[in-house]
Amino acid sequence: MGKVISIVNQKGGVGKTTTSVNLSASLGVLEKKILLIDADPQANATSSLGVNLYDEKTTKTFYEVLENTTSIKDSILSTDSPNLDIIPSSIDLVGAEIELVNVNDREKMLSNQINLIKSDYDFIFIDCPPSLGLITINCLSASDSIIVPIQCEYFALEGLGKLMSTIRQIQSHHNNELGIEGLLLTMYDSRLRLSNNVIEEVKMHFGNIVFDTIIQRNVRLSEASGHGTSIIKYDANCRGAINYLNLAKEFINKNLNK
Amino acid sequence: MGKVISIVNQKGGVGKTTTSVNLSASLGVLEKKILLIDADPQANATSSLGVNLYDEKTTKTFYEVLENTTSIKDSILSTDSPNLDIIPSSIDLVGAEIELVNVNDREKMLSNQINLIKSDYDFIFIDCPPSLGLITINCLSASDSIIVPIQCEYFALEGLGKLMSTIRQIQSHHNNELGIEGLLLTMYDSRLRLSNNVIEEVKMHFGNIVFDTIIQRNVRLSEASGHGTSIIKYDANCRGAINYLNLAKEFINKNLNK
Ligand SMILES: Nc1ncnc2c1ncn2[C@@H]1O[C@H](COP(=O)(O)OP(=O)(O)OP(=O)(O)O)[C@@H](O)[C@H]1O
Ligand SMILES: Nc1ncnc2c1ncn2[C@@H]1O[C@H](COP(=O)(O)OP(=O)(O)OP(=O)(O)O)[C@@H](O)[C@H]1O
Ligand SMILES: [Mg+2]
Ligand SMILES: [Mg+2]
Repeated sequence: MGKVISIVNQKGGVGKTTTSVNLSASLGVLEKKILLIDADPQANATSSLGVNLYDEKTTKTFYEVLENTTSIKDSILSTDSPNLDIIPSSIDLVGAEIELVNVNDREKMLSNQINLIKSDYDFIFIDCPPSLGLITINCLSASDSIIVPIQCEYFALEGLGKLMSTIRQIQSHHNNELGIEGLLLTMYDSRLRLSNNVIEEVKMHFGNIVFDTIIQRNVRLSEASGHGTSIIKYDANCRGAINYLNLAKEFINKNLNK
Repeated sequence: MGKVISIVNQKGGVGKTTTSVNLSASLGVLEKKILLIDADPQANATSSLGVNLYDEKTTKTFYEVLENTTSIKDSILSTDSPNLDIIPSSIDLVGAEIELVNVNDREKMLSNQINLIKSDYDFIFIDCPPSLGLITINCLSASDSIIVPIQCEYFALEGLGKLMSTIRQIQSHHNNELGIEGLLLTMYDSRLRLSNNVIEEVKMHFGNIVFDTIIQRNVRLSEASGHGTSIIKYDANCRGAINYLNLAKEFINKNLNK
């Protein structure tokens, strides 16, 4: 039965989209059936997987799913990455935050739809936008757990308190099943003293919910997303690809016993 | 008469806060009187200038200004950086997007308040959150122009179309004075072919509205914000400080003839 996992952190540019795309693609290569939902109006995950938004095929996006004007099955597209489907996003989503405010059950729009397709996949990942507004609340209400990317820079821990209190609010009002899959350290640069300090601090505060796998800074990851393909297809031997394949294996082991 | 400039880009992690803090501080060192407004619930600009949010002094923040429960003058704090004041942000701001929706004139809350203090400063900068929701709309409605930081990475140009169409909407509905101060290329790494491609592409698309000054990738900028101080006070001789001082001089020259 498909487990739903949101990739979330309201801090911008920490590696949410890079992790959503490359963890999904790595799990697909390891024979898991994966759906990636792009819930960010910037639609970076959509273009990172080479989906052309201006193509007439992509008329149904996450925006129509949230507004309930399409069945979720009609919005699913296949990608050139094995075992990986995507629900694309679109810039129309920017309006959803304001449009949804006066709708009944506005926090549950997504969970009602996701239940229709959960059993078709092993895992469903949601790439969240850099905010804690209604779109993100909808994603968290529909999720079984979260992965929080944390950049190895100053401020890495700054917004985490607010994120954790939002999680507690979701657990008590909308979704008491929501757990934490793990915190993921990203953009690690071993030459910088700063990166090593952040790792120590995060492990001290959060202990065993931090993934052992650390994603290193590697420009090939940016290049791959620019070419509209996952790191596995772009350059399977680079540091970025090895990091994300190791993360996928660690993720599978964590979920074996469940 | 104080000119109001929003630092805006809905893409996360592109250097909005780093630019807001260090351009403001550099202009302060060049004897301009500056106010920085932190309009992001993450409150990174507030902590980058060493303001302690848990101190009883900082009870009035941008949240209270937007909700009209304090006079804007009462929310202004001085910083340890010469000629630079700040209006701090707080995490309560996350609720403002939803709270403001049903208020009359919801897009103009900030411009009504800013007019009371405009003449006390040469320039007022606003550090915007990574989204195009009601908070950002309020900031743009209250601004004379915008600076758009663009990271020298793939996708740098992706969201710009949507940002420009939002600007046009603001110009026709709320603020026909809104102009573009410039596009600023950030996190440039001369060793990467990718960075050079992005610069060529941006200059080709946008020509002379791109600042000549380019901000290079320099870890001292992260370290400075982690220590709660501007790059000028932290390490005035490093690349990051020289880049932002040059930007400040270029900015002053652009505004001399106005
Ligand atoms: N490990 C890495 N090494 C080098 N560059 C990286 C790495 N991870 C991400 N990047 C680059 O950093 C930038 C930000 O990453 P990404 O877009 O994944 O973050 P995000 O959290 O999804 O951002 P947003 O908050 O805008 O949604 C992108 O240009 C991406 O290519
Ligand atoms: N020129 C630079 N060189 C190196 N690191 C930088 C540079 N500019 C910014 N950074 C670092 O990159 C990260 C993102 O920068 P910053 O927080 O200024 O972006 P932002 O656009 O304000 O992000 P958000 O979308 O979350 O508001 C921070 O950790 C910052 O210290
Ligand atoms: Mg993203
Ligand atoms: Mg910022």
